[in-house]
Amino acid sequence: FEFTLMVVGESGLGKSTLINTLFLSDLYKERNEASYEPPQTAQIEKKTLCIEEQGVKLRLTVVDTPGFGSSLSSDDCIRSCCDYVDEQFRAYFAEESSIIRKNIVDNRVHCCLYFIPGHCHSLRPIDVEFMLNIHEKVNVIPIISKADMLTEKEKIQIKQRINDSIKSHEIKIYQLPDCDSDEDEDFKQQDKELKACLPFAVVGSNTILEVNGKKMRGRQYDWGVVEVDNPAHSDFTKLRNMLISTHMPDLKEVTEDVHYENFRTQLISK
Amino acid sequence: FEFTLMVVGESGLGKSTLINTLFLSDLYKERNEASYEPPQTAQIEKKTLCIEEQGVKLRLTVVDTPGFGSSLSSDDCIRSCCDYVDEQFRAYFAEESSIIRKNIVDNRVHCCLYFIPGHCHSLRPIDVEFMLNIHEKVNVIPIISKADMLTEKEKIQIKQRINDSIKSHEIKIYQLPDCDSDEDEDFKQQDKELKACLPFAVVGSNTILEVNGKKMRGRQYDWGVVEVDNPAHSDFTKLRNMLISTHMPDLKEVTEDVHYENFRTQLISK
Ligand SMILES: Nc1nc2c(ncn2[C@@H]2O[C@H](COP(=O)(O)OP(=O)(O)O)[C@@H](O)[C@H]2O)c(=O)[nH]1
Ligand SMILES: Nc1nc2c(ncn2[C@@H]2O[C@H](COP(=O)(O)OP(=O)(O)O)[C@@H](O)[C@H]2O)c(=O)[nH]1
Repeated sequence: FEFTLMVVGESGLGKSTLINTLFLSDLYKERNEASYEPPQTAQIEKKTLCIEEQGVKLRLTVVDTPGFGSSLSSDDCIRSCCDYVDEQFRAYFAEESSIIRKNIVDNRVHCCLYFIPGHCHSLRPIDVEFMLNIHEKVNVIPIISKADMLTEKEKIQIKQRINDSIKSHEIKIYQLPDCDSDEDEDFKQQDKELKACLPFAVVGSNTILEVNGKKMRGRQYDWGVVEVDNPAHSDFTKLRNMLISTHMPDLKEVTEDVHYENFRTQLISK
Repeated sequence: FEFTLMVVGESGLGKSTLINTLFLSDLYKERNEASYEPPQTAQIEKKTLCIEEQGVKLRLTVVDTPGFGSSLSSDDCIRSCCDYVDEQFRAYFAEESSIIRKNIVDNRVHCCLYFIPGHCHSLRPIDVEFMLNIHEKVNVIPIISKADMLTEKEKIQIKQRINDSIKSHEIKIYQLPDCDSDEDEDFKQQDKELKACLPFAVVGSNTILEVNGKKMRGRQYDWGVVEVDNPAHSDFTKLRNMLISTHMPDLKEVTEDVHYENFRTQLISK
């Protein structure tokens, strides 16, 4: 089972921490060097990880754009991400159309987690620009990063503004599919609550802390502990369940039936 | 007594909240409208406030650059700030050189608070670019904003990296003057601690909360309360004391003797 996840956002938004937290890995080593200088190029970086989730072996590829938003002009980074997605489509198309029928390796990008800084009032021009350029090539899931800087009231407000902005700019983010009408009420209620929570406001951490004798992942502040797995503190668990437990097959399906189809249609019509 | 303070940084970094908190004013109305769209132009905005501090009447002008960092290219915003500072120098020079001796209004910018997002690993290209363009025109004080997203360890790390970056790029930020050698030990120790704290990592808030029966300004989270005036939580008090109680005369003096002198020298040599 292969899955490719692209993570995009400025340096320092906690992307590597979140990836490590999501997949309980140390795919990204802790950046503790005193002189860490984030890269400033539009270069794409790839990391592969084999994990086992609910008995299923998963070969996960994480595509990172470390230089995003760091240069004084953001066009290069946006183009670099879009080109990468297109290249995977081209490679897949070439394999699919080849005379020799062999096992095709699916390196297409199935999902793009787009990190928005928690401090923003709403979507910034760079956020709109990026998503409009890539929303017809890949499933985009916007993430509000470092949500522990937001009070409950601010979280609701920023989610509202981002959703309004997504609507007014006609950005097509990944839509959670509708429930089958024959699902039970509990399931429908849960699905409704999940959708009401978008975009997810996430806190990530790999630090294990002991609170009241219980071990948990979180961030230790002078004034309290933020718990990654506490739904009141972070939408992390919702994101993890959606991405890994429930919606991974749908993300792959939409990539095949919608985004790849868009690509093929454009290619053939040229 | 006149003082002009310029605040620069991206929208959403808590600049207006901090100004209101510093001067116990509501110079900036709370932006609670559901559809707040931050401005995206390089326009400069000015607000004036008369406050009384320790018996001294102060006419404070706050110069804000609301569109900073929002456009896809940051050069316009940087130039807009530099032009503003130069315009005030030109106006002052014109008044100073006029035949008619009248009371000159000093609108020169005495201090620029530059807000760095707390989520950055270290100075970004836009931060370096801005400070290098303006450090010989105005006293620059970099501020790490929304410091409540940083743990104690992260705060120390980011201050270290910013200071290293300031040194390696040869950015001339405002230097707190040395203590007179005849000051008492207590004073020298306090001065030493203040300098070790730079750049200040600040949390601002105008919300009054009641904690253990005591009223204080802070931010209420599910996991605890961040107190603006608590030195363990925020360098706010240090910044306020330096800016308003102790170093305002020096900031004006350095503007007159160094920055304005630079300007006059360049003007005369042309
Ligand atoms: N406040 C806060 N800080 C976080 C969070 N996640 C990670 N960090 C911290 O942010 C810094 C940068 O994280 P990193 O994962 O390296 O960011 P990246 O550059 O986007 O990959 C580190 O000091 C992390 O400990 C979070 O959810 N909230
Ligand atoms: N976490 C955190 N949030 C803050 C802080 N100061 C202000 N805010 C919040 O950040 C948001 C934007 O603040 P604002 O002052 O309007 O930012 P400005 O656009 O830079 O003027 C508001 O929701 C504030 O309540 C702070 O120190 N820490």
